[in-house]
Amino acid sequence: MRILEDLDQKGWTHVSSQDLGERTGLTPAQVRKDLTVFGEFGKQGIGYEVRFLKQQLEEILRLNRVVNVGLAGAGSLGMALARYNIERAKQQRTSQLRLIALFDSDPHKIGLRIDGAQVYPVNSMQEKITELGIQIMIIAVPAHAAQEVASICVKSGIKALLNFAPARLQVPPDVRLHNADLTLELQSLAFYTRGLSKQ
Amino acid sequence: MRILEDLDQKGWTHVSSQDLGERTGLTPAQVRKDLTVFGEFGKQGIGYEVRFLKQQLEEILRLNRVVNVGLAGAGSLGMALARYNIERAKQQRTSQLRLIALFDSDPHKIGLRIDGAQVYPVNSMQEKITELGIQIMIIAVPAHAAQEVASICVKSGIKALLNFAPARLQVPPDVRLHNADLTLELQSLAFYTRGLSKQ
Ligand SMILES: NC(=O)c1ccc[n+]([C@@H]2O[C@H](COP(=O)([O-])OP(=O)(O)OC[C@H]3O[C@@H](n4cnc5c(N)ncnc54)[C@H](O)[C@@H]3O)[C@@H](O)[C@H]2O)c1
Ligand SMILES: NC(=O)c1ccc[n+]([C@@H]2O[C@H](COP(=O)([O-])OP(=O)(O)OC[C@H]3O[C@@H](n4cnc5c(N)ncnc54)[C@H](O)[C@@H]3O)[C@@H](O)[C@H]2O)c1
Repeated sequence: MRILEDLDQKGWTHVSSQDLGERTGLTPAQVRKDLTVFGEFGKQGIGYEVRFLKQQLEEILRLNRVVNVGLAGAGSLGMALARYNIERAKQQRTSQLRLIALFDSDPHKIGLRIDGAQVYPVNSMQEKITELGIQIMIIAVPAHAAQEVASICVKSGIKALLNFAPARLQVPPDVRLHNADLTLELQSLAFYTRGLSKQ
Repeated sequence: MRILEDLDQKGWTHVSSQDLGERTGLTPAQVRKDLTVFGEFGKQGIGYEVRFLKQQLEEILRLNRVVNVGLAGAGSLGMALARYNIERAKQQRTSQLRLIALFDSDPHKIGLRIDGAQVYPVNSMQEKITELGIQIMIIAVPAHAAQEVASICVKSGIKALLNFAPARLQVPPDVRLHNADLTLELQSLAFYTRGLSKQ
């Protein structure tokens, strides 16, 4: 957003994903990828219209209403994600994502607190989703437990899931499911090392 | 790959990211994103040429030579990534990524083993990179330590880094740096919940 304000003040009318990439430390492909999640803004060849893009992003960000996020699976990945999300939310004033609750099946983990979020028993998840107004659930449980967790979320009205478990989840068409796979990033990096290893 | 073999046998000459999405459980945007890392294969409007795409992916995958991966920071995130990478490599026969070593500054972690990979002291990282032929390093250390780790990697000849620490790393132009940020996925999901919350 800051970058677009600068460009607008400098009188730029269009900016390419290349330009945006240089100013944000992302590759042009990452800029395009990030912007595509919000809709088709750019036109091939002439880039993004600065004023229009700024307006759109403001519109999106202005919805500064807070979105409450839950996290199922307070294990290694879950706790690292929870700590990270909370750190990031503190740094970004306008952060709309608030991690409000974690869920686990291990009795030793129940009651743990990370900043404002607490670990609840997984069998209270349905109730807590409604009580706390959770709209997004991050799934960081083992693969065998992921479908059950997703089904409880769907039943409780959640429409957006971020799944880390290596399991193909079945959800109704109106539920948005993103599967995060950190090995994809690695695979694309492996591609870049291709030319290098003459060993 | 399997999917492209099927389509080729059925006599499909072109396939859209929509079609690929339906067959892989990804969204068309994810298909496009995944394929863009390997280069510009698709043409807007007519999709991907099945035979050409198959050939390209085979070319990429055929380089089945193993790429040795290192991981700096054997903490919550690091250990979750290590376990996951090793799990995935066992499931995918052609996996070219092999996590071979972890590095940490905490003496209690030195010597821990996860499957074939061992945790080494971070001050032996430069030596181990050469000895073990590590080509990619995953950085999962705290933000304050990330630049130092990246600099050691670059000095040791590593050309590809996957960084999780919330720090903007400086690397020479010939080093490929990918910054993974799991909150980006969350932000795009928050966008989808936008229309929903009338609360
Ligand atoms: N997508 C990726 O790139 C990626 C990376 C790392 C890990 N993973 C996956 O993330 C998941 C978590 O990994 P981890 O290393 O943190 O594992 P972990 O074993 O450390 O944590 C799993 C947690 O889930 C809890 N749990 C188990 N069954 C449950 C249930 N039915 N309901 C609620 N909680 C339950 C456990 O008590 C534990 O706390 C695994 O599925 C792993 O494969 C994915
Ligand atoms: N990008 C994302 O979406 C995302 C998600 C979760 C965590 N993170 C980041 O990943 C990093 C790790 O998170 P975590 O929860 O696993 O933290 P952690 O504290 O559990 O693990 C950090 C590990 O790094 C080790 N370490 C510290 N200094 C080191 C050095 N100089 N050299 C080698 N090892 C060193 C520590 O001993 C520890 O084992 C943090 O920077 C965190 O912000 C990013």
